[in-house]
Amino acid sequence: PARLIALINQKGGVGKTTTTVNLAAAISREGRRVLVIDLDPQAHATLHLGASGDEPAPGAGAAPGATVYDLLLDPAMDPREAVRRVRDNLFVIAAETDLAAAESELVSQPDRIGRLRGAIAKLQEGPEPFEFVLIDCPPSLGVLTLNALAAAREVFIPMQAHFLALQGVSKLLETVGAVARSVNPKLFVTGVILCMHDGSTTHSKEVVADLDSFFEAARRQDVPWRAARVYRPAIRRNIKLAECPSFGQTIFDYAPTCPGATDYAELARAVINEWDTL
Amino acid sequence: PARLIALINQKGGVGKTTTTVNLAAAISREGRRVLVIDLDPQAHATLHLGASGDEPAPGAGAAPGATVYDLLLDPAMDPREAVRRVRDNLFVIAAETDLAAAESELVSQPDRIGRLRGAIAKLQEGPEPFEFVLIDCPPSLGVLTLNALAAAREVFIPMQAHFLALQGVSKLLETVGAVARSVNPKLFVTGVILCMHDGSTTHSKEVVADLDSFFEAARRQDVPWRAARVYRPAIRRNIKLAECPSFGQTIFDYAPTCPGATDYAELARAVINEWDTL
Ligand SMILES: Nc1ncnc2c1ncn2[C@@H]1O[C@H](COP(=O)(O)OP(=O)(O)OP(=O)(O)O)[C@@H](O)[C@H]1O
Ligand SMILES: Nc1ncnc2c1ncn2[C@@H]1O[C@H](COP(=O)(O)OP(=O)(O)OP(=O)(O)O)[C@@H](O)[C@H]1O
Ligand SMILES: [Mg+2]
Ligand SMILES: [Mg+2]
Repeated sequence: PARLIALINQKGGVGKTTTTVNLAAAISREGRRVLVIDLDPQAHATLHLGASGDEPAPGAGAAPGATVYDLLLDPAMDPREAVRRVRDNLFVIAAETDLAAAESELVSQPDRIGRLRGAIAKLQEGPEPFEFVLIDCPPSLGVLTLNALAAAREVFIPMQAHFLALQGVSKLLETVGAVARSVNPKLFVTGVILCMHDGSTTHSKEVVADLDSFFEAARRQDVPWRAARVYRPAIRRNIKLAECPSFGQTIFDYAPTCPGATDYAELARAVINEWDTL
Repeated sequence: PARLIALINQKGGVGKTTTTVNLAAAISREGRRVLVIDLDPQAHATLHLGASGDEPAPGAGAAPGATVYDLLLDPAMDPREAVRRVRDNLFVIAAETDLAAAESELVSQPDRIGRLRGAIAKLQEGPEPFEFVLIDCPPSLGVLTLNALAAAREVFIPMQAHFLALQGVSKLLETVGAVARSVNPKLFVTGVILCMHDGSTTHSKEVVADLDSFFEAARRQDVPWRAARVYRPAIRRNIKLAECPSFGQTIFDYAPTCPGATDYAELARAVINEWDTL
């Protein structure tokens, strides 16, 4: 089986893409086969991985220019045509800015939130299934994010330990709960990933304590986040993480020994161990 | 006349709310009459100013619980009923999370993007018009933001000096251009406000240089951003700015001598001077 993870937060600019890309890269560097699915019309994960443009990476087997857009609108398509190899063990299904149009088209199609699930299932039935699938979502709870929630088994919530960031979490959990009840009973929230973290401030300590006790209280409830927690380590703020996307590089290409790289590498090991020991 | 400013960026978490609230507060502390309009269903500006809840501040003249939602859906309403006094010289038209429903309702109404403009016009015809109106927008280019673009005369773009942040600017300018051509020929982009700025990194210097030369090149074009520039000072990253919303306080209530306060105070003086010398 594979670990199928959607990285979700309707709040913008909280670190979804930075986390999807660098966590996926770190996991792939541990020798695991990882697929990133870019589900965001901004196509930042695609850009970050240097996977933009029509030519698929050599040996990818991908049809030129095939993106997640095509996959969502054509259930008959072979999803492997959209898979591009970007590094050893690291693959991506690219997005492009036309995906915004796909969002409005999708809304009126049958099975509009099940499209991604169907595509992933087909992919995993093929030879060489992926061991980890990470889905980068847009900052919204619309049809694209709902596709991710219907397809994934787990939700990671990247966020900043700030007061205003807490405000959106309950709405997000409500949406997860609604999708879990209606179409995806196996869906659960595994944890929060703290991004751009400055652990030295009282404020962030208080917000983290808030989150810890919120999840603690959920242990006894029948909710999809009853086993959720705040992941450690937090990912510290590090300018290198903001620089490398401009070169189409992950932090491991760009600055493999900087704090941003060590934090994501440590997080990846935690994510892999968790999975292996299940 | 009044300076009518929409703070816009479809990218989330870039500092729109923090800037709307603290810039407005700083301008009000210089003795100018300022109105904040919270146009975001997240209602963060409302929260930040301590203006949530149904009881209007004393002497506000506002009807209990009247929000920007009511204003947008009922053109016959007296907009003064939605104005709440929050500090000396500082007023707010509050949002609430139901505003998300208003967004879908609005989409099917006549004159759906002109509603806010009509309300502001009525307000300014009354006694005691405001001298500065700052509109906090959601992270999207939907009907709420379009209302702001149709109503405002100027656009400020809060953003972070990061590569991924640059990606969204051209789309934003495209939208401003479209609204300017169709319904609001006086609309222009005045400038970019750099938020959460770390001026010591090469990366941010490069992004700022990119922005400066982009606007320089626009000087000779017939576009609504031909007179735009990057505002100085940039607003430095300062944890106090993330803390004070949790107390319903502006930075001037919370920590009036910290760098966050001095930066917004300095920016406010620049914004006021610019206006006075016009
Ligand atoms: N740990 C970090 N240190 C420094 N900068 C960071 C860090 N994490 C993310 N950033 C920067 O912060 C900005 C927002 O991050 P990112 O794009 O990953 O967020 P997002 O949640 O995917 O945004 P969106 O909602 O627009 O998809 C980017 O400019 C990114 O480079
Ligand atoms: N200069 C700063 N220093 C430190 N933290 C800041 C600064 N400016 C904003 N923040 C924090 O960053 C986060 C995002 O800021 P803010 O909410 O103002 O952005 P926004 O663009 O309004 O977001 P949204 O798109 O969700 O409306 C908040 O937690 C805020 O407290
Ligand atoms: Mg993203
Ligand atoms: Mg905001």
